[in-house]
Amino acid sequence: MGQVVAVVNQKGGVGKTTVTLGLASAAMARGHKTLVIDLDPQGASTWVLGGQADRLSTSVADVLATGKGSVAKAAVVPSEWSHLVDILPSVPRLQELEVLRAGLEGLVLGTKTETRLRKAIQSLAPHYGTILIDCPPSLGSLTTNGLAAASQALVVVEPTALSLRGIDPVSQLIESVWERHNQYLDLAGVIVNRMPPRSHDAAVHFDELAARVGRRAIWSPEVPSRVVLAEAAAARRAIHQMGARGSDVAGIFDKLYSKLWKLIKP
Amino acid sequence: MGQVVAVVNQKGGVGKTTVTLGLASAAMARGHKTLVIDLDPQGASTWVLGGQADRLSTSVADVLATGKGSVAKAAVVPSEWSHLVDILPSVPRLQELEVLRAGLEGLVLGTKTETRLRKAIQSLAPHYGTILIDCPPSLGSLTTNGLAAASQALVVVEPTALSLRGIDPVSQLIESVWERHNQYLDLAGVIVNRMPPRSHDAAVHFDELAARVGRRAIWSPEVPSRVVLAEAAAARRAIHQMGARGSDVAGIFDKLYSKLWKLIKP
Ligand SMILES: Nc1ncnc2c1ncn2[C@@H]1O[C@H](COP(=O)(O)OP(=O)(O)OP(=O)(O)O)[C@@H](O)[C@H]1O
Ligand SMILES: Nc1ncnc2c1ncn2[C@@H]1O[C@H](COP(=O)(O)OP(=O)(O)OP(=O)(O)O)[C@@H](O)[C@H]1O
Ligand SMILES: [Mg+2]
Ligand SMILES: [Mg+2]
Repeated sequence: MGQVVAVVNQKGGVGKTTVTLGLASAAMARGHKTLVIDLDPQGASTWVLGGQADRLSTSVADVLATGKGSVAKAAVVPSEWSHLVDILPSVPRLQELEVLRAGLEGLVLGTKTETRLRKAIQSLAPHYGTILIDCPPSLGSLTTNGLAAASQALVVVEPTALSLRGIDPVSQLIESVWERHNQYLDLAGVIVNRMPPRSHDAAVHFDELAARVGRRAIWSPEVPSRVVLAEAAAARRAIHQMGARGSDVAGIFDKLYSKLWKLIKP
Repeated sequence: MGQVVAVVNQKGGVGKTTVTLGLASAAMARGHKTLVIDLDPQGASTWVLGGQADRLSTSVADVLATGKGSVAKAAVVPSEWSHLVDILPSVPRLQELEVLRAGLEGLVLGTKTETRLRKAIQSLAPHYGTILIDCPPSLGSLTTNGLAAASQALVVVEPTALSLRGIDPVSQLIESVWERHNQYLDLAGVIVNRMPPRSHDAAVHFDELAARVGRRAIWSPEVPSRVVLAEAAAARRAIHQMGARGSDVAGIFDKLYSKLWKLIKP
């Protein structure tokens, strides 16, 4: 399932959802059929894409509880953006499946719980050019399922000290999933989000980030801090649907998506 | 324990840690003895305040596991900032205590687990003018312990749609804790953080926020987006220790702290 991409960082608010949606918007603009899987119980991408948590009959929670392809098929719904973008939506009770990766997880879900998402999406994966998984701010069983299902991991960071602290634990989880479940998994790269206009601090953190992951792992261009991205979410629209105000940021996501597409295209 | 303040929002990255530390910095500048309790397994405030997770013999995880005052007393350490600011530090294994508030929690921790922090800090509380609790981006048993121990809850928000979605679940948890555990708990107010320089979107969300929580619940001044706040964290310093560059933001936290102090002073 080479087209499955997990968007991760256990640090809150770095822009996992914003980057997932920006890439989905760019995919849509290129005419690629895309699935967004929302693995965050807080359901932000579900909300922006127009999934309605309370009215949903089946969700990703049911998929993780059963591991069944038929459940995944029933849970996927079209987004409000376009026929090109579907969602596998989140609901609040997904939080119940975010238990420890060891110990309790076995009690609640039984064994082999970390590969349930992967099993469940195998039959629907061929219908999509791109599958993006929006992960929650944690490194528990939800993000682990996302990484076990993916062939590429994208780590989103902000150029600040508090955000960069998250990099090592994420890399360790990626290695651990690679060893235990999924030797197709690659760390595709690091996307820098919420880059401030100009700042000594951002430059310092960029260098520190480059020192930690290697300059080549950091994708260019960075995504700047732009209020239009928050406005697009508020309007529940794709950044490519925000007209002239959104066009420079949409262009940035086009470049990032082109880079991603080279890695995941068949 | 009228001086205990929980800083909450399950949405990631809104600035819970930044606001907790800004208020602690203002308390220090006023000469108030302050304790910061780090309830986030990712330990950002522990890190900034100079707690070293791997070398710590006892932490807030032990406090929550035992509910004992003697353990809390042993776990509290002075910060690197000043003799006026102490920390009850976090460690990564605190994540194991972040289980469901019902069901599994009983299995792992036994009953009455939500008031363990409160019990454990009762004897050390009188030593501090102010006690600030930095909560994680979730509404599980860690944040619940924080709210059950507090007399004031401060909700930190960003003026964006994705951040404001978090307000209703937080208010519901505060009400639930009030009913079940702690009738001293008040929603002190909402602190708006990462206010962009000027933006139609921020103005719209400000009005929406005011409509939801009431204009009087929103504290003034807002905390602007200022790179010096991220720099202070990177330098592991208080905002009041950042010299002239940090003085306008330090002044903002002085005003917010004055407002808080009126509510919590004996
Ligand atoms: N480049 C940007 N410019 C301006 N605002 C942004 C940018 N990226 C994200 N935001 C805003 O910052 C907030 C946090 O972003 P987002 O929710 O995408 O992060 P996240 O990593 O998914 O958070 P969580 O950990 O809670 O899932 C949102 O309100 C979003 O609209
Ligand atoms: N007003 C501000 N101006 C500039 N940067 C800020 C501001 N507030 C927070 N930040 C930066 O934004 C990032 C997120 O802030 P912070 O970690 O305080 O949020 P949080 O709510 O505690 O996140 P989490 O949910 O992960 O605990 C950090 O890198 C921080 O340094
Ligand atoms: Mg998100
Ligand atoms: Mg924090």
